[in-house]
Amino acid sequence: EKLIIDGITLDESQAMVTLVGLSDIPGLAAQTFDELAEAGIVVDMIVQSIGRDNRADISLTIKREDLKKTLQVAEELARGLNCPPPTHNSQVAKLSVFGTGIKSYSGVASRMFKALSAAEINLDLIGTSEVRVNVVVDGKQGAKALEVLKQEFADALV
Amino acid sequence: EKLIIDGITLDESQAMVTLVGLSDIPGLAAQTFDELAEAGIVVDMIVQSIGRDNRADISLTIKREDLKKTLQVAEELARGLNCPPPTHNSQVAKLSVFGTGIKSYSGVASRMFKALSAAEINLDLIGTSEVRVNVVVDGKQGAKALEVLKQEFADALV
Ligand SMILES: C[C@@H](O)[C@H](N)C(=O)O
Ligand SMILES: C[C@@H](O)[C@H](N)C(=O)O
Repeated sequence: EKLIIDGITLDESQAMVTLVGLSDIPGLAAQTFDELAEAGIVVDMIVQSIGRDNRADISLTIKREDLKKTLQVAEELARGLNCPPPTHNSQVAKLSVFGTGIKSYSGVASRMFKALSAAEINLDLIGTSEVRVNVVVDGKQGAKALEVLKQEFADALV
Repeated sequence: EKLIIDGITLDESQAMVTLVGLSDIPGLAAQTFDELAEAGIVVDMIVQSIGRDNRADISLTIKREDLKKTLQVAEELARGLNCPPPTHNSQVAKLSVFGTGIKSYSGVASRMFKALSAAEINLDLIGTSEVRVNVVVDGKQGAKALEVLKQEFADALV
């Protein structure tokens, strides 16, 4: 079966903030996003993998112009919850490969990761949904990553 | 503006495996998913948040019948890469709130997390895309989580 994808995009308008070492108990994510929503911050990607030693990190991406406000909210939360200070990267690049063809094809993520790794590009965040694989890399490698993925999936682009 | 969502789903057919402490250098994700694709394993969610101390965890969900095969691949990888053994949960519940209305409404995640936390349900994994918020909770709480979300978003369901 031939893979068909709808597109590949690069978004260089975002920054990333990570809340580090949140207690892995009900309510911490709710409090975090409640305070961000109250501050009027629109969050794009939210990524949390499984906690370790009862602590979990939540990474999120926002528009770069919201970075200062987001850090203020995150730092206040961390102080109140006795967590380490949040970390951030003020310039990230989000690459997306998307299309309904991804649903029935298990090799898209593997091809995407392989192509980026061959170009020595490190994956900072990964998030997938049924029809989309999103990765975040350092902002300086966005254009190169897009080029690499366009070549890798040239045969699959409609 | 009124939020409109297309639906809320519960998927109780999956298990979760986490590769722990992968070196945060290019190539590790590629190797992991290459070996999973070679073993014919179709991965649903892939979630990796930012690494710490140059190590990152990658959580993934698969069909429960693929758990044994996936753990074999993951354990072999961990041995070869000198990582701690992978962890898993053989019965997880994936809850999704989705719809194009989510794009322009920043409070969906916050409402979702708040409703689940009020019901004492812990979030194990979080992954979002432009039009969908996915969370993974323990398999025993799937039905309750679905109920809670249907109530929370009753006014937004078309
Ligand atoms: C870490 C955070 O997501 C926590 N597990 C919660 O449910 O809120
Ligand atoms: C941890 C893993 O994702 C690594 N950063 C890589 O690029 O492969």
